[in-house]
Amino acid sequence: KDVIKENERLAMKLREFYDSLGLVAYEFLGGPGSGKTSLIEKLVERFTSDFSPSELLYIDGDVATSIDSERMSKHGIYTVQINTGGSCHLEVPQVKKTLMKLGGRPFLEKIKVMIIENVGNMICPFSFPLGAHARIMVADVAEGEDKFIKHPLSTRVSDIIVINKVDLAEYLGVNIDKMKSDAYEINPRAPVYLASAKTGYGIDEIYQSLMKLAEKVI
Amino acid sequence: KDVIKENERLAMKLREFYDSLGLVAYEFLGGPGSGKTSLIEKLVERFTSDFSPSELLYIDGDVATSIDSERMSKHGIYTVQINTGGSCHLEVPQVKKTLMKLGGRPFLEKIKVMIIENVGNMICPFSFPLGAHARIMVADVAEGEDKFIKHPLSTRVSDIIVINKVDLAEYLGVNIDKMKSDAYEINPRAPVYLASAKTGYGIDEIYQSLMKLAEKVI
Ligand SMILES: Nc1nc2c(ncn2[C@@H]2O[C@H](COP(=O)(O)OP(=O)(O)OP(=O)(O)O)[C@@H](O)[C@H]2O)c(=O)[nH]1
Ligand SMILES: Nc1nc2c(ncn2[C@@H]2O[C@H](COP(=O)(O)OP(=O)(O)OP(=O)(O)O)[C@@H](O)[C@H]2O)c(=O)[nH]1
Ligand SMILES: [Mg+2]
Ligand SMILES: [Mg+2]
Repeated sequence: KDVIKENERLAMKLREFYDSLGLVAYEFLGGPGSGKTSLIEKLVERFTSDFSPSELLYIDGDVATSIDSERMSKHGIYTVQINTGGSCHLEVPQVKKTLMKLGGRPFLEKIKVMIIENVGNMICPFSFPLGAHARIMVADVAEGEDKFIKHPLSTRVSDIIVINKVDLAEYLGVNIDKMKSDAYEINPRAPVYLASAKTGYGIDEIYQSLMKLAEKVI
Repeated sequence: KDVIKENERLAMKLREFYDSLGLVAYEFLGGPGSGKTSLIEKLVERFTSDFSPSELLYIDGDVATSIDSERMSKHGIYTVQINTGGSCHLEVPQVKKTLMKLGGRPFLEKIKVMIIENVGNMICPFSFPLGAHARIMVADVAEGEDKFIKHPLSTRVSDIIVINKVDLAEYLGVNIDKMKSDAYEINPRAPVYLASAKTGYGIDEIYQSLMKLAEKVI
């Protein structure tokens, strides 16, 4: 629809803005409680060994509360909370406004890595890109094996796919190989990573994948 | 917004239609994989001991696939699948059209209990009622403790709240009492049930609550 087309156009302009600043932007998407924040916390621990905390910015979108940005602030990086009040996804104007409130260009010139966590939702956010260099979809084994085939569009627009909470797979009797092959069949170009934000499993591989992209962009 | 107001108006007309037919309608809502279908399967087993399977109708809304209606069809009741193609919630016109395709009034006169499972989403469906006599929100412990406070509107418009997958609570270190009190604080009028669709825990209490409502309506 026109709203989606317009947001895509604005997302491309926001991406040009990031590129002009030499910062890399990652967007994390996925259902409520799939482990986005937990995963980002683990990745931020890695990022702070390669970057200064003041070079890292985390923006969280949630309908309500500052729970996620407060969790992330403990890692010493810049954190900002956007509350949508009811909307099921972030949109470019909200992110743009937030970046301007932070200080715009003079502030952002010091940022090397920006991580946006979108609203916990397996549908809406995937139709509204935010100009990120990579969109990381976080699904988890507790949601059930069928979530990729139930959400083909979401799976298809993602650049990287993470199957989180694999520490629970055996206990829950979930077939991870089936999940992996479902994801690959729907989106052959997106690498699929198994992870556990709880145990740290798979975090290094994901981090290296994000760093490879960062080196091209920053 | 106007779209929401209009859907509320249409939902009230649909409710009058259900009442004129003497059928009770329950709507299940909740995030992807919170256990809606699994819970409904357990409840349908109870319903088929008090009703004939041909008096029960299940309608599932999903972006894609017939997975849920196919699961439910094994229980011998009437099942219908609605695919939204991309929309994050069902709307009254879709349900109305589906009921007409099933045969409209002549078919529905034989139905006593209608169960609608909405699209797996913690946000959108809660703003678009479908005329049900009770809206049952299904959250689960694997999603994390903070989902009620993160979604106050969704929690507030629900008539019954189910905290599912309690069999995992100890393993995951989730504080169920905190979840229960969060839900109560946001919505004091909605009974909160702990359940495990896996072990059957809590199913009887939920069933009795639904039957109490059915006896008033049917
Ligand atoms: N067992 C296990 N639990 C996890 C893992 N990752 C996250 N969790 C738990 O899952 C719940 C949700 O984690 P979050 O990181 O808040 O998930 P989220 O996707 O950020 O949630 P929203 O932002 O609210 O959509 C919490 O109770 C976490 O402790 C994991 O790898 N394994
Ligand atoms: N451990 C445990 N797992 C459960 C429970 N209920 C459901 N599950 C599992 O959770 C996953 C999702 O269950 P579903 O019933 O498909 O969830 P849903 O809410 O209908 O999912 P969508 O319709 O796709 O949004 C499946 O793997 C189920 O086996 C429960 O009480 N305990
Ligand atoms: Mg989060
Ligand atoms: Mg389901």
